Amino acid sequence: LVEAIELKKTYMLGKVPVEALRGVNLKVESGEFLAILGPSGSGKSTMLNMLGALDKPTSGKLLIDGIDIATLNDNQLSDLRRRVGFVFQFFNLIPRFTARENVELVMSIADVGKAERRKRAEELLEAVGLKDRMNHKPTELSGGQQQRVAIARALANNPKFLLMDEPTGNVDSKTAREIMNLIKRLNEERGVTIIMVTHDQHLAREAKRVVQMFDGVITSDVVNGEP
Amino acid sequence: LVEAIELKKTYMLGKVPVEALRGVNLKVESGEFLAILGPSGSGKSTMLNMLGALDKPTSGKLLIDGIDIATLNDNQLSDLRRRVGFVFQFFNLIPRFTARENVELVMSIADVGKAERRKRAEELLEAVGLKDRMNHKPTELSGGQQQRVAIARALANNPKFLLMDEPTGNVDSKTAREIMNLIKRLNEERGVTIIMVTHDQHLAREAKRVVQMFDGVITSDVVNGEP
Ligand SMILES: Nc1ncnc2c1ncn2[C@@H]1O[C@H](COP(=O)(O)OP(=O)(O)OP(=O)(O)O)[C@@H](O)[C@H]1O
Ligand SMILES: Nc1ncnc2c1ncn2[C@@H]1O[C@H](COP(=O)(O)OP(=O)(O)OP(=O)(O)O)[C@@H](O)[C@H]1O
Ligand SMILES: [Mg+2]
Ligand SMILES: [Mg+2]
Repeated sequence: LVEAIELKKTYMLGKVPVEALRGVNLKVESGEFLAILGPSGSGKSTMLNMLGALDKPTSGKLLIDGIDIATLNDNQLSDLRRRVGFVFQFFNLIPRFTARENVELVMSIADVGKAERRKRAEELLEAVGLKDRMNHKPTELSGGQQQRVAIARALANNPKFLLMDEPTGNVDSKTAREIMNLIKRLNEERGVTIIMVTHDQHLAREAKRVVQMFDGVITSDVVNGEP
Repeated sequence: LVEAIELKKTYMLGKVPVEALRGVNLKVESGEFLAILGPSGSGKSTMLNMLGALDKPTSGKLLIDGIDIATLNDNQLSDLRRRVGFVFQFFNLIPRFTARENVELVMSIADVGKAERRKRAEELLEAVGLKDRMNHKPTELSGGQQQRVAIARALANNPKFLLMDEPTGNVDSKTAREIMNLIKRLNEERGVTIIMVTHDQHLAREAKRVVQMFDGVITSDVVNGEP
């Protein structure tokens, strides 16, 4: 599915280079469930942006299903991105649209009829516990509720590959439990490949594989259950 | 210091009322350290906005140092708000300013000289571990780094009263530990009154008192260490 080879990402801050990724190698097969742990500023979100082809690396290669994404044109890249579900660390919901519209919006690009869009959006919002908040706009929702709209939106196009940046960051332990159960069901019943960045060591243990990052490199990569 | 009497807050969503607070009574003495726990959507952030006089309740009273804030004019209200440090759940940093400028900005209203502002902003950012990221803008910082800028900014005017909405929500366990140690030091050494909303049950136990909320009301309020 996805292979990162010597990925580097350097941001230029004026004249000062900031090395967010300093040579990352990672191979993720279809159907895996991976957690990425690491201190604040270690490069986790940057890594996720690379794996989802949302941003270009400074050097190194990213292969998705064997194709080097550097060889794709813009149309091919946006086709690829549509197949990936992405939950950003700070949601990026569109403030003037309601929860239901934020979820429907993503579907409209994938040629789904209006009635079908609405029905699917309502099913997804119900699955994340927001049945009675569908007509609220992001500013009319609590932090945890916004987070759950972002998760429903990421599932809108039935992605086979899901990248989630702190999906339980702003929710209480009960809601976090529900979100984890949803994620595990998607992985085990539908074979969705999931990469989840988290700060929660307990939740990371529920993934099948745990990758640790530190200062822009991967420092460990173990299959869960093994010592 | 602060007393909430039968506080209610109802948002109108079109014609549909949403009762975020349904009658809350809370008394917080100077120097206390209080944690507020509760499920997503239970009214924690709304409660914090009321206590910091950032938003008006639908009914009920809020007394700060014995004064009913409904009797204050706009100038007196903004004077009051300056004495309160506020860490929002989603930071609200100003994107076009650097970390240092975001901290300095708050000080400029409180008549502090330019050189003094810069020095204080740098000290605060160093205290939260961001010595080498001062010239980054929010979009050039990781999630956890942005959270720490928001904490430094809340401390800029040396507040005696600090309201923090999930101060460790987006950070790793080591950074969360450092933030908690900073909060406890402010409370124990400087006598700062702190109200912290959190989803983390372990961190809540470190406060001196734990208030539980559910569906817009306070369901329990115990002093820590007692059963
Ligand atoms: N502007 C608004 N308009 C309508 N409803 C709102 C508005 N703001 C909040 N709400 C509703 O009020 C309730 C309380 O929201 P609040 O943000 O206080 O919850 P919270 O306890 O902080 O939750 P979380 O843990 O998810 O941050 C929620 O159910 C939310 O949907
Ligand atoms: N646009 C940018 N310009 C400059 N530096 C950046 C930019 N974006 C990120 N950085 C830096 O790159 C490093 C990695 O950031 P990243 O967001 O990947 O961290 P993270 O592991 O997700 O952290 P957190 O747990 O706090 O979310 C950080 O030190 C950050 O300051
Ligand atoms: Mg991040
Ligand atoms: Mg909240």
